[in-house]
Amino acid sequence: ALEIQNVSKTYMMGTEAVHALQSVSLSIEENEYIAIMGPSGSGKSTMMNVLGCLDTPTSGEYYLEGEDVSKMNDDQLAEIRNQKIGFVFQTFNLIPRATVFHNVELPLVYSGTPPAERILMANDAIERVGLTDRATHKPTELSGGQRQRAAIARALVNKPTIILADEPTGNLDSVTGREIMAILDGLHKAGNTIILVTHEQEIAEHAHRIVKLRDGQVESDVRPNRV
Amino acid sequence: ALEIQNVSKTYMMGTEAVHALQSVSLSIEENEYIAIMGPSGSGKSTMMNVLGCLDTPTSGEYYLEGEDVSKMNDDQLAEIRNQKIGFVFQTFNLIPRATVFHNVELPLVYSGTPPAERILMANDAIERVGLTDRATHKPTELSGGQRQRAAIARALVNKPTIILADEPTGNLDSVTGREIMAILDGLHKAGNTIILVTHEQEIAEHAHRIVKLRDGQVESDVRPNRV
Ligand SMILES: Nc1ncnc2c1ncn2[C@@H]1O[C@H](COP(=O)(O)OP(=O)(O)OP(=O)(O)O)[C@@H](O)[C@H]1O
Ligand SMILES: Nc1ncnc2c1ncn2[C@@H]1O[C@H](COP(=O)(O)OP(=O)(O)OP(=O)(O)O)[C@@H](O)[C@H]1O
Ligand SMILES: [Mg+2]
Ligand SMILES: [Mg+2]
Repeated sequence: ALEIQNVSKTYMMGTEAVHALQSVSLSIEENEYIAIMGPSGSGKSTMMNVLGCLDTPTSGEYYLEGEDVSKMNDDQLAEIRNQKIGFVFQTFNLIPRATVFHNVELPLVYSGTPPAERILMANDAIERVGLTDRATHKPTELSGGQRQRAAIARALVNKPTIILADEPTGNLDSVTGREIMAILDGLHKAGNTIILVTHEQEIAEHAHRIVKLRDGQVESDVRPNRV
Repeated sequence: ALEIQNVSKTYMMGTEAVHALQSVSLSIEENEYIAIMGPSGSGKSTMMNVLGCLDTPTSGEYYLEGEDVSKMNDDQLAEIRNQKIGFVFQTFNLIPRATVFHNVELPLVYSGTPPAERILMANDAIERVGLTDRATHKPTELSGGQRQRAAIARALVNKPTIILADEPTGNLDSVTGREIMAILDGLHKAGNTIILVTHEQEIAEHAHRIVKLRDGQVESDVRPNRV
């Protein structure tokens, strides 16, 4: 479903080149459950941004469900980001002056969902991450973990089939982290594709395949034995 | 050294009151090594903000090295935040348009350190967190873990005796996380006071005392047995 071929991402800093990804290839099928791990700065978020159509490679190809992403127009890309893919950012990226509720309903506004339905779906997503009593707060009036959960609710509200979550439990206590992982596990059982970045081994063990990056390259790609 | 007595912090949201801290008391001596844990939203960052003189309680007292913080003037508070306390924020709070180097040297500018010395001290802090080859990048040109490490370098550059670190390893892979904990352990051995918020048990075990919060109150406060 997601096919990255020889993808490189290079940033030019004056005369210095930063090779965030170096000719990486990765093939992900529908309904896979993948954890991406690796040292700080190894290219995980960069790879997630390419997979999520948020960033274009410097070279190489990315085929999303058989289509070459670099050949898509802006409308196609916007629709993919809005409806097909749910993206949880490492730094949340919530709108600071809007409430949790409005942040979560925004993807539904973009997809043209009527107001009555938006309210139901947004409140459902907010309830699933345990933020019902914070729905009228703005991000600055939330704890770090509450912001993270608002970002998760927003990513799931349009019921995307591909979920990209960059450190979704990094700011959560163990109990809340397990609740979020239960949501992701349930989405996987329901047939969706789950790709998450984590640095915690117990979180990675929810996945069926672990891809490790190092210095912008794939160091290993294994399916651990399941009990 | 740090004495919180019956401190409450209440936010008014229209007619609803959010009790972030509810009459909390905590006594921390010099050279203690404390981990604060607890569920998302339980008041950890709020407590850190009070301890770091970044936020004033709604009621109760805070004595920092014997002095009532509420009676201090702005100059005294600025000096405490700049020189006595090093604060690593849960959301980093770096200046987005400035390089890592400038972000890290800023506390030295405020403390009146001469330029030549600033360069040495800032580069030393940057090297200790492994960011030497990212010193000219801006925060938007860094990975999540690199931003976290820049925030740590900035917190340590003025050599404060009290270090408050809110989830300092939340965005770091295990190896880099251990390097940061080695820095904090070393600072503790050197006589400084270390207070960190974490949701990870292995990180908390570096501390000599674990305080758990729940719903804005202290649920437990223990010194685990040391081997
Ligand atoms: N400015 C604010 N206005 C209203 N409520 C707030 C504000 N800041 C924080 N809160 C609330 O106070 C409570 C405590 O927040 P705090 O940030 O201290 O939690 P925390 O323990 O650090 O959580 P986390 O582990 O998620 O970072 C939360 O329920 C939060 O929603
Ligand atoms: N806009 C940019 N300009 C220059 N370099 C960049 C930019 N964005 C990222 N980088 C560099 O690319 C490399 C990969 O970054 P990336 O964010 O993908 O790492 P990561 O694996 O997600 O790290 P972390 O675990 O710390 O979040 C890093 O070394 C980073 O400094
Ligand atoms: Mg990252
Ligand atoms: Mg917090």
